[in-house]
Amino acid sequence: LVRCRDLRKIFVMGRQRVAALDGVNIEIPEGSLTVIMGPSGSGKSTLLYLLGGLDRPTSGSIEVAGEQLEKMDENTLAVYRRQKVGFIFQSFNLVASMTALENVAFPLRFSGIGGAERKERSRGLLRQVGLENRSHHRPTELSGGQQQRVAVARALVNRPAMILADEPTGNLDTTSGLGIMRLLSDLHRSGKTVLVVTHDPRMLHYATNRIFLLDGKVVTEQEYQAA
Amino acid sequence: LVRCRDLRKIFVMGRQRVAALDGVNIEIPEGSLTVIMGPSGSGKSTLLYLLGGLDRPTSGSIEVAGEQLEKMDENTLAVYRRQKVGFIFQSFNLVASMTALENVAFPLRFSGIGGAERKERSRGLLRQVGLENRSHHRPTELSGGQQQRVAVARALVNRPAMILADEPTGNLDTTSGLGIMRLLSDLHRSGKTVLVVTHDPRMLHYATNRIFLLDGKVVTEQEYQAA
Ligand SMILES: Nc1ncnc2c1ncn2[C@@H]1O[C@H](COP(=O)(O)OP(=O)(O)OP(=O)(O)O)[C@@H](O)[C@H]1O
Ligand SMILES: Nc1ncnc2c1ncn2[C@@H]1O[C@H](COP(=O)(O)OP(=O)(O)OP(=O)(O)O)[C@@H](O)[C@H]1O
Ligand SMILES: [Mg+2]
Ligand SMILES: [Mg+2]
Repeated sequence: LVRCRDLRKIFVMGRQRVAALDGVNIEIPEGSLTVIMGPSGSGKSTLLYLLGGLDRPTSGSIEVAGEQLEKMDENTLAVYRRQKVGFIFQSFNLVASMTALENVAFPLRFSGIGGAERKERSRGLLRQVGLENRSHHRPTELSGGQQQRVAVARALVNRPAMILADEPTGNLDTTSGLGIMRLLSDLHRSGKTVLVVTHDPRMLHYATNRIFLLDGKVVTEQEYQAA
Repeated sequence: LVRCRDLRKIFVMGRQRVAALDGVNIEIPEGSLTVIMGPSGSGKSTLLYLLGGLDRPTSGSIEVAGEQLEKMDENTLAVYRRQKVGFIFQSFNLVASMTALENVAFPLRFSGIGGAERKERSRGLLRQVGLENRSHHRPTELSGGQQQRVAVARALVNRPAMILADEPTGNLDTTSGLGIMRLLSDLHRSGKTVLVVTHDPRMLHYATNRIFLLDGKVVTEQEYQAA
């Protein structure tokens, strides 16, 4: 279960304050597939960063599976990020000096899993996203959509209980995008909690829950459609 | 007029050869709005890079407004890029140390246009993409879709005759994305030649020409739909 209470993230720039999240109250059931939608700049990535322990709230609380994230110190957050969450970044964040295979295997480095099995598991995920013949390409030797798919594979290699996906199909054609949506849906049906930020309405078909954001606040679907 | 004859781009990696473009023949009429579609990895960005003078073909010819790009030396290509083309990158390529306003104004640095007018023109474009109140944010202080819109504004500030847009709405919600499509269509109707790589079928509504790519080759719409 994920529960956010009066969650705020305020960015201060000189004398200007940007309320990226402006008092958000959310409950996400365990094992749900939740789609998060909203206009550009409405706070979706900020919300995902806070849920993934990649940033700290300005105020408010975040409970994930009984743990309070806002109370964790940096080391505890690092363990949480590594063990509990698989994060697919909107801008991929691949390591430029590593190949696709090395990028996918990277989260396993502290897992205690041996080299052969790390390689096997990483290869399997690259195959699942259609990139088995791009394993030895570095990010600059991959198309935009191929980089996005490597980012998807990397987020899954640790078999995390919760997957946070930020626009995972933004750079993909209809067919490749559908493949990724189905992959996320399969993971959901295998028991994982999946949160997907997307502007692709096809993802709603797979959703058990929906959240709509407008200017850093949660709104109803009606308010969102009316905007 | 843009004319490609038997255009090839082969990447060599050790003993492996990747034919990103595999003998492409294209004619793009001046003043057209051409949509380029194809699966992830089919060669769309590679084609745009060659047309924009950002990379060189392995073989074949590229004629743009009577000039042969494959015959240009590096300095001539640099002038071509700066004066004839506005390029919107799939991964934005913004300068991290500059604000949104500075990023948009950057292509004007050799234009001979005075500081006040550079600022005025850049502000106007940021307003057109809905970002006038984000002028002083740096890329890391912008959402993904906001960064994409800064990249769009920057490509237009030099008032180039040809605009090459690589997935310009991939990170935008329905409404913001429609705004960018209309902006590109307006530029087209004002006389510019516009090429848009996209997987958003809404763009076809504004297109005067269509190109479909599959595995580095041009195919018919039928072959593309059947794939
Ligand atoms: N520097 C490189 N070295 C080796 N292969 C490359 C290189 N750059 C691109 N490729 C390969 O060339 C093919 C075409 O790449 P390109 O970026 O043009 O695809 P695309 O159609 O733009 O895809 P997407 O829709 O995913 O952005 C891809 O299969 C990619 O892996
Ligand atoms: N470091 C920062 N400093 C100042 N403002 C910021 C910072 N990071 C984000 N913002 C602002 O916070 C708001 C929310 O950003 P966020 O990235 O969460 O939006 P988003 O919903 O993911 O948008 P998109 O759909 O375009 O990716 C935006 O208006 C953005 O300009
Ligand atoms: Mg975002
Ligand atoms: Mg591309």
